[in-house]
Amino acid sequence: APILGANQAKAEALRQRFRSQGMKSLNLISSPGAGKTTLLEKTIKGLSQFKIGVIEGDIATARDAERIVKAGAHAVQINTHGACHLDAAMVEKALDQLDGDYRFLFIENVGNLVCPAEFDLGEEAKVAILSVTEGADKPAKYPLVFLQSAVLLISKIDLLPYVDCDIQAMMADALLVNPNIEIFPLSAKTGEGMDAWFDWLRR
Amino acid sequence: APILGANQAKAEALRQRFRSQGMKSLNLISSPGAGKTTLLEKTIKGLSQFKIGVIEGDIATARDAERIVKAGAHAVQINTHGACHLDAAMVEKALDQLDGDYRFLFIENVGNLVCPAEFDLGEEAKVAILSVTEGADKPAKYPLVFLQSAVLLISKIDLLPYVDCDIQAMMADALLVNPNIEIFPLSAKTGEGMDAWFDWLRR
Ligand SMILES: Nc1nc2c(ncn2[C@@H]2O[C@H](COP(=O)(O)OP(=O)(O)OP(=O)(O)O)[C@@H](O)[C@H]2O)c(=O)[nH]1
Ligand SMILES: Nc1nc2c(ncn2[C@@H]2O[C@H](COP(=O)(O)OP(=O)(O)OP(=O)(O)O)[C@@H](O)[C@H]2O)c(=O)[nH]1
Ligand SMILES: [Mg+2]
Ligand SMILES: [Mg+2]
Repeated sequence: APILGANQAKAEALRQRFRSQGMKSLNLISSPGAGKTTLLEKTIKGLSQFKIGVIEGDIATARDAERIVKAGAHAVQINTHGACHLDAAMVEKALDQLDGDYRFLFIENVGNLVCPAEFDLGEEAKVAILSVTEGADKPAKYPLVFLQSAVLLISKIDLLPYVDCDIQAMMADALLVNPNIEIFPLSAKTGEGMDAWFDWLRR
Repeated sequence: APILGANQAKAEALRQRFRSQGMKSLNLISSPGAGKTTLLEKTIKGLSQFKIGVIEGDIATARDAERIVKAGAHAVQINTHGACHLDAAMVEKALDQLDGDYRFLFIENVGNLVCPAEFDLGEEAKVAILSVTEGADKPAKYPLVFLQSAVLLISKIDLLPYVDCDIQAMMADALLVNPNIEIFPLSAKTGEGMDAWFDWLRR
């Protein structure tokens, strides 16, 4: 499709730009409410020695960017006004409002487990986030994002005692789809598992 | 866009067909894992005196249709192989595998809070499902599906004690987007609130 071709060219250019500036750029993808912004709030606090920029993608409102700024990082909010995913052109435009010398540039995509997996934003890696409250069957039912991601964060593990989620089955299904995916169960609320995620970021 | 025009024509034909057969057709839309299939399992059991058909839409697997058949209703599974929403042509094709004389025809859309809201499937009404675990900000952040839906089911209310979800704010935001939406908080797990949903269905 011509759309993906034009996007791909822009994404390659962005990737070169991020690399030349020494920024580790990550594209965070999940269902709505899986915990992307909460994870970023805690990551900003946990890696406070680094300069962090965040590009927030949402259909509407600036609520997420406001939360990020309050947590202590730079943020720019993209409103897609209906589009179900971010694309490289939107990210390129958003960069005009940010500094360039971040150690980490997080791109929080629009909450959607399907469409964002098809659009390269120039990121070094995609990070899929799947909450235990969504059920263990998501890696099998929505395979593309798990296939495309280097990392799977299983979020909200503090809720495991209250939901019927077979986390072993979730992990097994994710590895069936992508044998190379690195999986980190964590809770941004209690802090459990966050250190392993921070270690992966600092690698 | 020409795509929506062709879809709309098919949807109108489907709506006539459903009405002529006395079927109440509903299009269930939510994020992945908000609880659509669990709700249908309990609805089938709660309305066991009625003949119920279900069209299941997923990117991959037949897991949801298998759950529905086990719960006691007729089901057909559509696999979209990547498409992020159902459309009227897919529903029309699926009907070939179902009887015609259902009291209720539920269409469980692909888990996605964005794209499915734009495609009419010939349903009598859209039903949005939003779980308390996703956060109270979704009606403001993903407005179209709430604007388009006649009903909002707030699911998994048994988890309220364990999550930071301001359900009053969630409801207020939904009513801001759509003052006519009817809101039913419920738990398919404990049964709380299900009777009001059954009453709405039988109206
Ligand atoms: N119990 C628990 N709740 C969490 C955790 N992380 C996030 N939440 C809750 O999950 C809900 C959604 O969190 P967000 O961080 O806004 O989710 P998001 O993925 O950024 O949502 P969108 O940007 O709208 O797609 C909120 O009510 C959070 O309080 C966690 O580790 N444990
Ligand atoms: N605590 C609690 N968990 C629920 C409730 N309803 C569903 N769940 C859980 O939520 C997870 C997802 O439920 P499903 O019914 O499969 O969700 P779905 O919306 O059909 O998911 P997709 O079809 O993949 O989009 C499962 O682990 C269910 O057990 C509820 O009322 N309370
Ligand atoms: Mg967010
Ligand atoms: Mg389902």
